[in-house]
Amino acid sequence: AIETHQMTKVYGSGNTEVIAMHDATMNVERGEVVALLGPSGAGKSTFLTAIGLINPPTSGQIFIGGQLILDGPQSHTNLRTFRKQHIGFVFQKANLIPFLTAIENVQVALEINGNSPRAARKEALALMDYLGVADRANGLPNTLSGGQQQRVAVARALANKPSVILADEPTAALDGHRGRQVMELFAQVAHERGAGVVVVTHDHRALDVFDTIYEMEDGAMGPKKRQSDL
Amino acid sequence: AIETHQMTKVYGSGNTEVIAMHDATMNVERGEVVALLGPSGAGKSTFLTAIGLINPPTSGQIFIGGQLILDGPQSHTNLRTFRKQHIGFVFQKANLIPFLTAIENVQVALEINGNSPRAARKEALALMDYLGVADRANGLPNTLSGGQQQRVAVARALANKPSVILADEPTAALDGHRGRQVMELFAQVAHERGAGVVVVTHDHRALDVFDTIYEMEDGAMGPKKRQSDL
Ligand SMILES: Nc1ncnc2c1ncn2[C@@H]1O[C@H](COP(=O)(O)OP(=O)(O)OP(=O)(O)O)[C@@H](O)[C@H]1O
Ligand SMILES: Nc1ncnc2c1ncn2[C@@H]1O[C@H](COP(=O)(O)OP(=O)(O)OP(=O)(O)O)[C@@H](O)[C@H]1O
Ligand SMILES: [Mg+2]
Ligand SMILES: [Mg+2]
Repeated sequence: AIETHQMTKVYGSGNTEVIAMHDATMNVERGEVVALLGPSGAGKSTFLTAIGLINPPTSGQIFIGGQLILDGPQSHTNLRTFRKQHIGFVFQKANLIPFLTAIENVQVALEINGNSPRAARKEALALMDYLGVADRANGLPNTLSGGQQQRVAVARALANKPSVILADEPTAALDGHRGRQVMELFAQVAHERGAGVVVVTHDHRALDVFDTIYEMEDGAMGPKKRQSDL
Repeated sequence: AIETHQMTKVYGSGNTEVIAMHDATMNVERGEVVALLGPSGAGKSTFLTAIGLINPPTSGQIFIGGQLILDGPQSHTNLRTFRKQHIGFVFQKANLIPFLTAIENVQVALEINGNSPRAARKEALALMDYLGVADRANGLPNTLSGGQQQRVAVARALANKPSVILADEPTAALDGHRGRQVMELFAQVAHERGAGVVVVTHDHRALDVFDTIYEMEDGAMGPKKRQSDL
């Protein structure tokens, strides 16, 4: 589903140069749920936003669904359209639209992809109910707890049933029980719908849910480790 | 150091009423480091922002240093001045000033309390070095990773050596190693300087560092549990 080849990202230049990631290579099959671990500052968000087509690499290739999408900063398709149709992204900060209610935040993601308001609301409510945030549906984001906002962001990312799901520390603000529920949902979506899923996490407790684990350190991507080998 | 008595917080009214916490009572001694746990939405941030004097309760009393500070929404001192002098707060979202560099964010907290720019910069750098973020000192917050921003927020909260330290999930964006280092730093500040420290956390791994554990659920505060009894 997702393939990267020798991705490098350099910020700044000269004195302020930061090599956030170098030569990062990863292969995610359809139906595979991958955990990406590593210390703070290792380059995980940089990697994820690159394959999410939000933050193109300085060099290296990104293939999605077998199609070359980015070659360094050079795009081979309309990135905005491609993201809208194929990628669901959970940001490290929930990033909800502050002037829309929780349910509207999920609903608009569905409407943007052609669903009627009625169908969109029904689907949004079902997802939020599963994640335990339906009772805060009509609240503005700044009246929701940190973990409630995070769960609404998860609902929004999953709403359009995208074939690629990328989540940046989606359970950081959640307790153990809710956190595991979210990780299991990602695994279920991968295994039942064939989505390719990459989850950045610091949480070692729910790792048994993943098919594959990669670790980054100082911008370098380690080798693929299969759950079956651990 | 901190004493609360039957604190209640109600948001909204009628259909939109949310009882975020009710009758919450907690007693934190000088030199005591307390962990506050509980599921997402339990009322932890509501409790912490209340005793941080940022979000006064609907009813109930808050005593700091033996002095009555808030009785429901009624303040008995200038809250802004009191906070500046006595309380260090790490927010659930780092909340750094976006147009100041990382080190400036810590430095201004010191300067506001009367330190010279030179002394402030020296102290800021020492704290950031300890937390492993000195190499990003001159970066604007949006160029720092999630965990780097969080560590800068911790440095800012500790910079003035306050007698009350309140931290809302300060290690959520940190890996195990860095997270433990931050928790140990809070315990050290409590035990060596006599600060009263309350840390909201979902991270069960570093709990051995705390003297006392409280748990909230659905707005209710559970009983005090001493580490020695666990
Ligand atoms: N301004 C507000 N208006 C209405 N409801 C609110 C407001 N702020 C918080 N709440 C609600 O109060 C409850 C407690 O929120 P709080 O932020 O204290 O939870 P929390 O324990 O910190 O959760 P988390 O672990 O997810 O951060 C939640 O149901 C939340 O939606
Ligand atoms: N826009 C930017 N300009 C300069 N440096 C940057 C920028 N964005 C990120 N960095 C740096 O690149 C490195 C990797 O950042 P990244 O956000 O990918 O780390 P991370 O692994 O996600 O960390 P965390 O676990 O703390 O979220 C960090 O040292 C960070 O300071
Ligand atoms: Mg990150
Ligand atoms: Mg909270």
